[in-house]
Amino acid sequence: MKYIVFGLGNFGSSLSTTLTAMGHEVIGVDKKMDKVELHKDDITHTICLDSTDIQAVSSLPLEDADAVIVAIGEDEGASIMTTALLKQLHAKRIIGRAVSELHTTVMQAMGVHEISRPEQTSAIRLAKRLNFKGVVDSFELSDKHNIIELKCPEKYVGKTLLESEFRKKYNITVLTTIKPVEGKEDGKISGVATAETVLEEGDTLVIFGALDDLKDMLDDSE
Amino acid sequence: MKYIVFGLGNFGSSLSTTLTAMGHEVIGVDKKMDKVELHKDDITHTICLDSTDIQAVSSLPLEDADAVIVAIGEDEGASIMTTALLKQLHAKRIIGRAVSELHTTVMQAMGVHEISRPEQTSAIRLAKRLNFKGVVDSFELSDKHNIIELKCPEKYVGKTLLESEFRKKYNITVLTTIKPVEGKEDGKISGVATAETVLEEGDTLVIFGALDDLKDMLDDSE
Ligand SMILES: Nc1ncnc2c1ncn2[C@@H]1O[C@H](COP(=O)(O)OP(=O)(O)OP(=O)(O)O)[C@@H](O)[C@H]1O
Ligand SMILES: Nc1ncnc2c1ncn2[C@@H]1O[C@H](COP(=O)(O)OP(=O)(O)OP(=O)(O)O)[C@@H](O)[C@H]1O
Repeated sequence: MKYIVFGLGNFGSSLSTTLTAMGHEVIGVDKKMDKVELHKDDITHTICLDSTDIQAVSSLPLEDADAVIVAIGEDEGASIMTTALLKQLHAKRIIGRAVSELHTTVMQAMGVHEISRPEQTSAIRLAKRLNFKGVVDSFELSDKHNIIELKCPEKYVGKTLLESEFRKKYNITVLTTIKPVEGKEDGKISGVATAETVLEEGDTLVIFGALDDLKDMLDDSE
Repeated sequence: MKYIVFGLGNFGSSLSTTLTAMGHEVIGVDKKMDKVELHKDDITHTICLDSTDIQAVSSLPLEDADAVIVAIGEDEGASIMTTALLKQLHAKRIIGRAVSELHTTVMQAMGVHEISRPEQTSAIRLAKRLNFKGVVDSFELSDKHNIIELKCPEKYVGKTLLESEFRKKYNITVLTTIKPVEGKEDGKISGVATAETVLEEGDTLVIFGALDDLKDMLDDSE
């Protein structure tokens, strides 16, 4: 596929280099020469131009692009101006990036509905992970692996370990479950978990895995 | 839970306000008074201080915090300095944020392994969505709803519509499937889809739904 990315900041350059590595043809545009120089080896084509200049933008092969992405963030004026020009020049599919609420509203009013909000989206995901009451405790076994104690998420209650597919889906291992004990603060450890172990409501699961895999499981279990 | 967030830029302020809205006690810190003023109504407590100043940082209730988040992005020096101080003052759990590879490497070397990279993470997710070859075409029915034509993802091949749970999981409707026809560019539309319709390899699914729900389904089907 063919893409044109306007703005080679952190978001725009990551997007351009990832798409290029996936085999797509990407034109990366930035008004700053140093940005163009910095990324030119990792993006199919890089061009130094000001995307708020209609002459410059209309010199790009917009009709051939499957999508154009406006990756300018902080400079809201330039982001909005560039988007307006691309609308005017009939770009097929425009993907925007917005920082503030106002920025988002203006983009939507211009008919751009695919809007990326990297900072907000990542912050909300992190807040959800932090909020996840289930994680009772967490020990770092090494800098990449953790053992976490997690209240059994609703979606797994009543399933056997095999049915929960922790190993298959996330490459994590449930070591054991801790069953709550009436009137005591600490629960009772129920021995080495097996494929047939049934997870019950209120159980604390003791899970070992790589940090990223544990995070994926936590994200999916909300 | 109690959190301290250093840096109230877009990421830090979104994180602080989201956690506050979820009922947590958040102290939001920024060296710029205007940032503190801007967000003070949405965050439990806001304080104007320089997080690279050990006196200032040690005046914060670090021992009570379940986690401290260094949300400073572009100013890598300040981000790294703040992290070093928090390590020195024995903060229980430090979550960092990094922009460049070098920044990430230094944070990891300091023992911080929960690192958020908003711009890169969002860029990679967007690249994966753009890369998803399945989306053949997409029509905007309204500014929030689309009809997309999508090559049947592997995970649904052989399932009936009911088994695929599109409605249940994503609130999207499969209108019909297009079966490929030998030697022809356009396939054959197979009538109105029902719960019993079986999805086969090579089918193009025509799906209607809200943009966000369609995106979730696409993300999950990779
Ligand atoms: N009019 C323009 N034409 C071309 N490139 C532009 C224009 N305005 C800004 N840029 C480029 O877009 C890139 C990102 O823009 P900006 O600094 O506004 O956003 P940012 O939020 O800091 O980006 P990121 O978070 O992705 O690093 C910069 O490299 C900048 O040079
Ligand atoms: N030493 C410091 N002490 C306290 N706050 C700081 C310090 N250095 C930077 N900040 C604050 O951190 C916030 C975000 O920092 P910065 O601008 O470096 O990152 P950014 O990448 O632009 O952030 P974002 O993408 O979240 O908007 C700013 O509001 C800034 O005032």
